Amino acid sequence: EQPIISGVAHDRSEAKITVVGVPDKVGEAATIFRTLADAEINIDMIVQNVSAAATGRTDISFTLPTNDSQTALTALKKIQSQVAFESLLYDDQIGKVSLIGAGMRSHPGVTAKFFSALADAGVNIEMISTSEIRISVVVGQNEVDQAVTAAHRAFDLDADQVEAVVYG
Amino acid sequence: EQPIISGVAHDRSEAKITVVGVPDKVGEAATIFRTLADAEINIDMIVQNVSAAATGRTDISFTLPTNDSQTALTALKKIQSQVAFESLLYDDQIGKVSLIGAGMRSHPGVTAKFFSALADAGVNIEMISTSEIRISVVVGQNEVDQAVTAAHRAFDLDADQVEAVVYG
Ligand SMILES: C[C@@H](O)[C@H](N)C(=O)O
Ligand SMILES: C[C@@H](O)[C@H](N)C(=O)O
Repeated sequence: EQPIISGVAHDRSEAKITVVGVPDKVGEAATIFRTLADAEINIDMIVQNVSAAATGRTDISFTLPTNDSQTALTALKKIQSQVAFESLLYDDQIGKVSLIGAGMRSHPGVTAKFFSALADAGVNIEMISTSEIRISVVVGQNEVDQAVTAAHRAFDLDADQVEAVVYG
Repeated sequence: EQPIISGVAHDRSEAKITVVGVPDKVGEAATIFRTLADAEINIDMIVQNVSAAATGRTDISFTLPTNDSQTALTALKKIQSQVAFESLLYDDQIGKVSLIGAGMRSHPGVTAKFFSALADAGVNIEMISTSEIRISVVVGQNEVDQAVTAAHRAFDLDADQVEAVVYG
């Protein structure tokens, strides 16, 4: 059956924080996100990849409203010794671009086409997080327009399908 | 408004592949996923975190049906020099556990509660990928039951809400 591509969403209102070098031990992510919840930070995308065998550490990145960044960073610094992470990275020059659809797991060509469209437009992919209905990438904020246009064209989407899901 | 937690899904049928040390340059992810699509590999969760400033490299992990693993690994080895990644990691002892709901972005306490429940059950979180409607973690395959039970209890879900979305 055909995958359904319903639109492209983009968001320039977010920043990204990376907690670098988190020991890969039970309870570390819980401490980080309890701290952020207590500070009432709205978290959007969370990405954590596997830890490096050599170091036993991994990074945990998340996006959040740019306006909440200082509060989040302050809260995280307070738990630096408890969690024993190495450092915090902050980047408010990001944009999030998402391809929205259904049935994408059984259509790997959709992911390939989206990433190829971005590459052909010269857009570098900084982070990737996917589900069966949404492929989200973080790119440079000044590359959002090229990314959205490229995805729009690759999947023959009308402008209103792009606009309508701008905060989807 | 209250977040809606509709259920917990789990999946033991997948394996995870990590493409380690991918140069953070335009087009690398496209090459990897075009190769996998050409090999007809169904890809589920893709996770890529930010590259390390020191190395200019990052890792790209994805989950796939365990049965497709050899085909995927063979296809990726063929593009190792083209992509210039460092190595491939393979792990077929994983399970995916997902908390499914709505409105989770504006309720950071939900994420904190899920991760705390896993931690209290002694479950280590190997990978994280989220959207507004789903928080997915990869854990050890032999920890799936503890993880599902812990989430079930933390959110007062009935057994049928857990079972009903087992492949969600
Ligand atoms: C790194 C972090 O996710 C850790 N593995 C934990 O379970 O909390
Ligand atoms: C690492 C990989 O995602 C690369 N940044 C790309 O755009 O393809």
